Amino acid sequence: KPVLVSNKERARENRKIFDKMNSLVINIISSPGAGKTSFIQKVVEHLKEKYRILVIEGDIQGQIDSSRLMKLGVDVIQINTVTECHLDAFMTAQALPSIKKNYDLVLIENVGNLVCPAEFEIGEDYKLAILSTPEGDDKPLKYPLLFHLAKVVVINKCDLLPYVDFKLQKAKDRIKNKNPRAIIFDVSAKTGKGLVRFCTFLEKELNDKK
Amino acid sequence: KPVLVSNKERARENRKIFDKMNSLVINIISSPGAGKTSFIQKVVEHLKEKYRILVIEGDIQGQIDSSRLMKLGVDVIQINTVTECHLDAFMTAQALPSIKKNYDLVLIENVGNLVCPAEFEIGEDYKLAILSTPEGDDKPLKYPLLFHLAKVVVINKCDLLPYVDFKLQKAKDRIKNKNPRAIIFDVSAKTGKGLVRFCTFLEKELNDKK
Ligand SMILES: Nc1nc2c(ncn2[C@@H]2O[C@H](COP(=O)(O)OP(=O)(O)OP(=O)(O)O)[C@@H](O)[C@H]2O)c(=O)[nH]1
Ligand SMILES: Nc1nc2c(ncn2[C@@H]2O[C@H](COP(=O)(O)OP(=O)(O)OP(=O)(O)O)[C@@H](O)[C@H]2O)c(=O)[nH]1
Ligand SMILES: [Mg+2]
Ligand SMILES: [Mg+2]
Ligand SMILES: [Zn+2]
Ligand SMILES: [Zn+2]
Repeated sequence: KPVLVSNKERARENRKIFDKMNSLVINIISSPGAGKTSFIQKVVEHLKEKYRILVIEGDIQGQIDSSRLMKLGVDVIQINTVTECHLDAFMTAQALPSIKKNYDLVLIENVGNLVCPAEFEIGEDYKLAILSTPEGDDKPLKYPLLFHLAKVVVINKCDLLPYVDFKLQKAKDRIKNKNPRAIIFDVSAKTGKGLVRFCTFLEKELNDKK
Repeated sequence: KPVLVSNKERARENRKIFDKMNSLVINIISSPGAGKTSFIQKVVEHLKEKYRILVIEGDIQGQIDSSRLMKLGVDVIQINTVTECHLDAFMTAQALPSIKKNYDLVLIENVGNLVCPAEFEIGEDYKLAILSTPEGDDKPLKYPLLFHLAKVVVINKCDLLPYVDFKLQKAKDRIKNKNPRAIIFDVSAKTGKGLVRFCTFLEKELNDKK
């Protein structure tokens, strides 16, 4: 029976499949080039010995990001969205049949875009936004929906703070203004700064989930 | 008679209005924070004495960018897209009734997004893409449509090259591979480097248009 299912209903179906695996699923969203893949690389390096991790890669075309991650020995599934500027629940569902084992952690890298990916549930536990310092500290004001919905906001490329106009405290205040409960981490995916603190937080979440 | 007009048809209507003014109209597209407003500020500073310039600002909400530009004394019209991640021809048409004089140059700053804005004609002469060095030199491969369609590609934030992984020649080769006729400028909207060369190119275009 060809029933037209809404994105929300499809996301609930995805959620049920992830719940059977008892996985923590995080939807990672940022502008193009803010450092989603670099951040995931660092998190995987920290946690792959202790946890079973799957990365689902959403990109317009190609396998550039998934081949970077495969080099780390982590399981990766690539989804090409072709024309869509975001992953939705139906596209994400395409990855599910190829999941052959139970994962503790599923990291979903969305298409680089600060607008539309925030509007589509895909079955995640929560959204993690990445804001990079070169973009400017006004992004929470100019692209509000993502910062309003994200449970976690990672401020990346903090190694570039001496060279850019980004005011860290101002950015944090603006994020908190949009979303008082947001948990904010400042990191550098290049130098590794801040990754231990983030991974400690993530481990606690993984253990709570069990 | 409420005729359903396609975006292309609406863009053609916009084009006719701009042609009556004999204006050069440029649609400026980039990721969030790549430097569209900063670049426009620099171009306006260079050319506002000699040419009549209008800036049309497309943003999800607010007037942050238009108030930066109004400080330069240039005419600005703000369009808020609310939920849309791009300007289309209908939204752009909303700005037209408030155009009270003939402009030589109309700069349209689109919503920060490397995907959807490239798909919508809005009545422009051409698209100008801005790629900033912190985003990485792989963007022409990962977000190909814009680089394929843009007549001009500006590589911005070249002052940050010593601190980021961006390979300038590699990026240029990738852009040329997607679009052999693309005209590429490397600039820094912060230091002003490369702006004289770009403005000389733009003046020639303005004079050819006359
Ligand atoms: N200086 C600095 N550069 C970084 C950092 N994190 C990532 N980069 C660089 O930023 C560029 C983009 O990084 P990616 O990890 O590919 O970003 P992304 O968000 O995955 O990009 P897309 O998937 O294409 O949207 C690359 O040149 C990285 O080397 C950081 O913390 N500091
Ligand atoms: N280092 C450096 N920073 C720059 C340069 N151009 C712009 N910036 C900074 O980059 C950030 C974003 O610049 P904007 O001009 O607001 O970028 P935008 O593309 O208009 O951003 P949105 O309209 O919000 O998408 C700000 O902090 C600027 O100061 C540059 O050439 N070099
Ligand atoms: Mg990536
Ligand atoms: Mg701007
Ligand atoms: Zn889109
Ligand atoms: Zn969109």
